[in-house]
Amino acid sequence: DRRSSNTTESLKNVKNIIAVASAKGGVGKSTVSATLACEFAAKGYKVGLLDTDLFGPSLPTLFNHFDAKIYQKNNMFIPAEFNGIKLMSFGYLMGDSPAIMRGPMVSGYIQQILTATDWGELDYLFIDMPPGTGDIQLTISQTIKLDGAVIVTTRSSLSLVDVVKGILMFEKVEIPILGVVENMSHFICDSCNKEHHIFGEDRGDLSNRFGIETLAQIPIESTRTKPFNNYKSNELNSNLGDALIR
Amino acid sequence: DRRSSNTTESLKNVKNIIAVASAKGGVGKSTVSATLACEFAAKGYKVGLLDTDLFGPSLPTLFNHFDAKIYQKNNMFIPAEFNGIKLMSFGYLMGDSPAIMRGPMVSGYIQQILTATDWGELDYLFIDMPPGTGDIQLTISQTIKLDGAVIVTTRSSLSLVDVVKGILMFEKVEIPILGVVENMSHFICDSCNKEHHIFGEDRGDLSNRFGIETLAQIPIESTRTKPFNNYKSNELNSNLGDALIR
Ligand SMILES: Nc1ncnc2c1ncn2[C@@H]1O[C@H](COP(=O)(O)OP(=O)(O)O)[C@@H](O)[C@H]1O
Ligand SMILES: Nc1ncnc2c1ncn2[C@@H]1O[C@H](COP(=O)(O)OP(=O)(O)O)[C@@H](O)[C@H]1O
Ligand SMILES: [Zn+2]
Repeated sequence: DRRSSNTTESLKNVKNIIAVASAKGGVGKSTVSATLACEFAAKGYKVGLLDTDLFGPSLPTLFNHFDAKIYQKNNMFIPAEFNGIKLMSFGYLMGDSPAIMRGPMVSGYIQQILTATDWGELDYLFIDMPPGTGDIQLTISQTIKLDGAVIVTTRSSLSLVDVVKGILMFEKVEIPILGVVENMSHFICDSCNKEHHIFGEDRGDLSNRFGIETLAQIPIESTRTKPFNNYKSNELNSNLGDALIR
Repeated sequence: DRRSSNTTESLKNVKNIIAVASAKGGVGKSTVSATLACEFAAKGYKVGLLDTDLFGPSLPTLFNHFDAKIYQKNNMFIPAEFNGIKLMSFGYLMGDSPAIMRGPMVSGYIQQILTATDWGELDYLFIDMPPGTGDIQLTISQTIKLDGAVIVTTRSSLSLVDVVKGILMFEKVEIPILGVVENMSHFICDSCNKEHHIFGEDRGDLSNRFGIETLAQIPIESTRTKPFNNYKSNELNSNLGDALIR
């Protein structure tokens, strides 16, 4: 059981840790992470969501929840709670100011948020990872044991060429890939119902090359750009959640 | 004249160096960089394009030009040439393999590509920067003198909150902001002409807060996802180019 290897105070009572990752920026990692967290909470699970993007935290914006106070008890951060989901982000610790810093300091901050956040009892902890294959990704995979990673991509060749690099990294650090979410896969005009494939056609690149299952194809919908503080489940999200229940 | 301060062999004959930047990933930095390079070349300028995204190089995919051979002469890289534009990217040096590495090594590679690429005589060098405010951005701004930065964003609040951090970083390292390109600003259905605002309405956030001029509002168009090896100019791109001629 993976849990026995995460003996740090922060994670010892967390049953499953799932990363939501993509080496490509702007494909929807944060949006999909928030969707999964809300969906699992709607299904009755105890859920946490950790935003590890030190350079561009999204969590406060995603939940329209900017004034969260993060308290410390026995040197541990107590995550914010919102609609029954525990939330932690550098956005709560740094506000508006940019993180203008180099690798060693970055790794120190990541290690701290991973080992000094007291999540208590959780069924699922989702970790929203930033793009790239550098300090943050390496520190996460070397500090804690992940159960697996959900890969997010669009159909665009500019996305796929980066996403492949992220998959190769996970293979190297031996983190299992649980599946891929194809986000912004198409757009349906609500006035004439035409289906537009802005980022390209479905090419099955990742399943052909790596044998990775496509867990969901999420269309471009302006409802998915709205904050998650008033989350409403739907069939697509519920099925995506069901595909990841362990 | 900035040029006198870039005395390194690689940049001493480059008249203008313009970064295309955004702290948010996936907003169109690489697409806008390639658009600017092609547009300036179409106007008869000598142009170079440098892709500094070590973790996710886009240049080979953007130009559909994967097998470029990079030669060295006197320990200097000779950029690839394509349709009269000089191109340099880690994608040409590393192929498909991911850059799984930490800050100090990252900075070393960036410094090398900046100081050991022999651009020869150029009127404009565009530098496509990766997202974030970390090692790569700091090394670029500390190694060479940039004339200015073009900021790319979408209208989404998730983008704007990161882009603000990038602008604050440029202010701190004293690099002038030349303007902002609002990319994927709207989508017009080609079947019924309805205008969709997927990422939000125009809110003028950046000009209100920082007094930065909007240089262009580029719609979501599938033609803009096609490779640049058959570039065709258009009025919008030409006007954007004209706004940046120095
Ligand atoms: N399915 C979707 N439909 C419409 N917009 C989306 C969708 N998924 C994400 N977005 C928008 O795309 C942008 C990038 O998403 P984000 O979650 O920030 O990606 P990442 O975390 O990979 O950088 C945001 O503006 C977000 O609101
Ligand atoms: N105006 C546009 N219309 C349609 N797609 C676009 C547009 N600009 C960029 N894209 C697509 O959006 C994605 C992100 O663009 P990219 O240039 O890779 O952004 P970045 O360099 O900021 O990561 C790519 O799939 C690209 O093809
Ligand atoms: Zn329509």
